[in-house]
Amino acid sequence: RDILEANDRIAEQNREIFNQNRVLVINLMSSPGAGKTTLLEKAIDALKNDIHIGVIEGDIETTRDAERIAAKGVPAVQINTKGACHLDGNMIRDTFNEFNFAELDLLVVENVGNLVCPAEFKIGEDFKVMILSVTEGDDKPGKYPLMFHESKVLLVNKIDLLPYVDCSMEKIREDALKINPEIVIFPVSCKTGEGLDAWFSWLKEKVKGKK
Amino acid sequence: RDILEANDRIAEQNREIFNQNRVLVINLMSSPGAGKTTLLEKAIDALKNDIHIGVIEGDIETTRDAERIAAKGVPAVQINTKGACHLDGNMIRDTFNEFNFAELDLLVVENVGNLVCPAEFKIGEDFKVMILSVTEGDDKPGKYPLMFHESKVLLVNKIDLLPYVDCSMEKIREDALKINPEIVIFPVSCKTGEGLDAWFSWLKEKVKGKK
Ligand SMILES: Nc1nc2c(ncn2[C@@H]2O[C@H](COP(=O)(O)OP(=O)(O)OP(=O)(O)O)[C@@H](O)[C@H]2O)c(=O)[nH]1
Ligand SMILES: Nc1nc2c(ncn2[C@@H]2O[C@H](COP(=O)(O)OP(=O)(O)OP(=O)(O)O)[C@@H](O)[C@H]2O)c(=O)[nH]1
Ligand SMILES: [Mg+2]
Ligand SMILES: [Mg+2]
Repeated sequence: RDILEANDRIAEQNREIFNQNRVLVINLMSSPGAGKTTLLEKAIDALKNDIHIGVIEGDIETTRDAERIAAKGVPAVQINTKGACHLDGNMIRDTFNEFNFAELDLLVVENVGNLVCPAEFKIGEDFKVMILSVTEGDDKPGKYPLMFHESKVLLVNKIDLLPYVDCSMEKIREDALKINPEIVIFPVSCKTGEGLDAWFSWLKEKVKGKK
Repeated sequence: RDILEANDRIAEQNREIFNQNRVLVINLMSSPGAGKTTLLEKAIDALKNDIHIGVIEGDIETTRDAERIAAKGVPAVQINTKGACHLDGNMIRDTFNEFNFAELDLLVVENVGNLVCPAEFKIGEDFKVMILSVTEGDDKPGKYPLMFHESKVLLVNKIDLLPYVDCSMEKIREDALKINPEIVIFPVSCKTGEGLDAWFSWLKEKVKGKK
């Protein structure tokens, strides 16, 4: 469709600017409430002395998420889509005057909570990272395949709740790898901290690789 | 926009057919994995001796949800949207030859898991029912307002998990009522059964009212 082609061109222009400044950009996606902002809070705590992080927050309404991130002492910009269910290249470009990309190592774009549409729109990212909460059930890869297909990384979050839900980690892993054999899977809990170190080291490697 | 207007006309035609057959139709929506299908399984167990129930399942891919419902012995039709993030009036009309509406009292349409787009498209329903899982957090009414505004009923599900998550039922209630003062709220657990009777009685009343 024309909309996606036009968006691809803008995303490509965004990417050129990110590459000139050697900023690694990730597009963070999930269902509503899977833990995107909580993961970012934990990542900033763990990494802010090593790398310079900036965050673009995407939500339909409110500035709560950007406030949570700004409270961690890193630059955060809130986009309110006023109804659109995903971020696109234009919305991201409109925030560029609020950042000094020459000073950033990592820019994380937290997309609108939606397991469908965000996976279709590039924003200029190096790669997509998705989160699945174990509380959503283990049938999500088969039922919402595009997001799993497009993501480079799958964080399976809230594993502290596994004793209380019907969810098989094995089935998630099997079904996700069927859809995307290259996807890298990190089981984590943003509440207890379990599994986060492996993800942070992986991310730090990628950031250094772009420098 | 033209798409929504065209859809409204088809939804209106659907509604006339439902009304001629005195079938109560609800449009059931939530984020992915909030518990729509599990709630339906419990509702069928509780109500199938009193009322005749039919189900239309909407998913991007797979027939899992319709299989779960058919296993309960009620007619279930699966729609695969192949990418579309919501159901619309046309998709619902295309299933009409699979049902005998004269025999049905209640038709539940389980929409695609998405807290945004489904709220914009009428399908011919009498009203919308939404589910919010406590695991998604208590900031969702403010962040995803349209769904709360459009729904007649809000089921707050998975309350068995409240001891393990940071979620205030009070804040959900307060914020939802700010957005939609008429919304009827039922705290429930599809796992333990807590709170379900009140919702089933309320629903039975509405079904009888349409006869
Ligand atoms: N038990 C548990 N709760 C978690 C974990 N991670 C996040 N949460 C909770 O999940 C809820 C939602 O977390 P958020 O980080 O706001 O989720 P989000 O994906 O950013 O939500 P949106 O931006 O609204 O789509 C909050 O109540 C968090 O405290 C976890 O690992 N375990
Ligand atoms: N602990 C707990 N788990 C629940 C409850 N209700 C549903 N679940 C679990 O939540 C997961 C998802 O439930 P589903 O009913 O498949 O959710 P859904 O909304 O139909 O999901 P989609 O159709 O994929 O959007 C499953 O693992 C269920 O067992 C509940 O009240 N408490
Ligand atoms: Mg968030
Ligand atoms: Mg379902």
